Amino acid sequence: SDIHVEDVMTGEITKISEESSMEEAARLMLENKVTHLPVVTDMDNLIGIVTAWDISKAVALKCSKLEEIMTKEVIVSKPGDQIEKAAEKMKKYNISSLPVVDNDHRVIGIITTDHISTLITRDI
Amino acid sequence: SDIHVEDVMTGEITKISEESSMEEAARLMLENKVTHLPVVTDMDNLIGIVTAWDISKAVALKCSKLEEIMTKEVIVSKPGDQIEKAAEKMKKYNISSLPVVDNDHRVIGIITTDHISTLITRDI
Ligand SMILES: C[S@@+](CC[C@H](N)C(=O)[O-])C[C@H]1O[C@@H](n2cnc3c(N)ncnc32)[C@H](O)[C@@H]1O
Ligand SMILES: C[S@@+](CC[C@H](N)C(=O)[O-])C[C@H]1O[C@@H](n2cnc3c(N)ncnc32)[C@H](O)[C@@H]1O
Repeated sequence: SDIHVEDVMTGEITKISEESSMEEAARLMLENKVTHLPVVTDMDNLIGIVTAWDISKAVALKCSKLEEIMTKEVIVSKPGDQIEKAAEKMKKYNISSLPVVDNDHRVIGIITTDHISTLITRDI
Repeated sequence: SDIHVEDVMTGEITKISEESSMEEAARLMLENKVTHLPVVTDMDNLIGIVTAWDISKAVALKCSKLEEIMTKEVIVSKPGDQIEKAAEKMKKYNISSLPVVDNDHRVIGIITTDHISTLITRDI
């Protein structure tokens, strides 16, 4: 289709620093009603992702360091990608969100399966 | 469209009983790689839903009873509903999954924004 990731993604990104705690991650998800947080360096470079599922995993396994529960090999999207390509990646890896990065690997947005699902609703 | 919820939902439902603990909920999400669990009675009647976001909320607020963190007013879907109607409900309430119930309010499936996102991928 002619719809690209940049047309659908949100530019409002709740990010978290690698030094933060798991409680901090949980608090940010609660306050912003989001389920995924890109982990970034001081220069906004993407180094990992932590989701509500990871917090739940930490409760099941009784661990508490962000470093232990975040995923470091992050699957990303580019703003110019077609939305079908983003949907295929999320299906292939059974994930529900992709940070969107520019050519310097800086996070400029996030696209989720919620955004793609919304495309089929009438009020577009 | 002509696509109905029953064509897209999964019939494999990981459910949890109202007497279970939060740790049990977290363990089920980890083992089954799911982010949402319908809470049911012994007769499979739906009485609530708990998601990975709720577990994360519990970590942020330091509470630990399932009863305290689950949502009791559950938004559901019917198998014969069109998928656009399900997508509109999930957008309206900012939720990512709907238990699918039969006329006796028994859970027979779950539809998520992941399922709807998958519809735009090529391999359908
Ligand atoms: C396999 S998914 C299953 C649950 C659900 N689909 C979700 O995305 O949270 C959960 C795991 O995927 C990881 N994950 C989520 N988005 C990711 C992404 N864009 N790149 C790499 N891993 C990701 C999370 O860190 C978590 O460990
Ligand atoms: C407002 S959403 C925000 C995060 C994300 N969109 C999600 O669905 O988890 C999180 C809250 O919605 C609730 N929730 C999820 N699915 C629901 C459903 N079908 N009916 C009622 N509440 C639901 C959860 O119990 C949780 O408290």
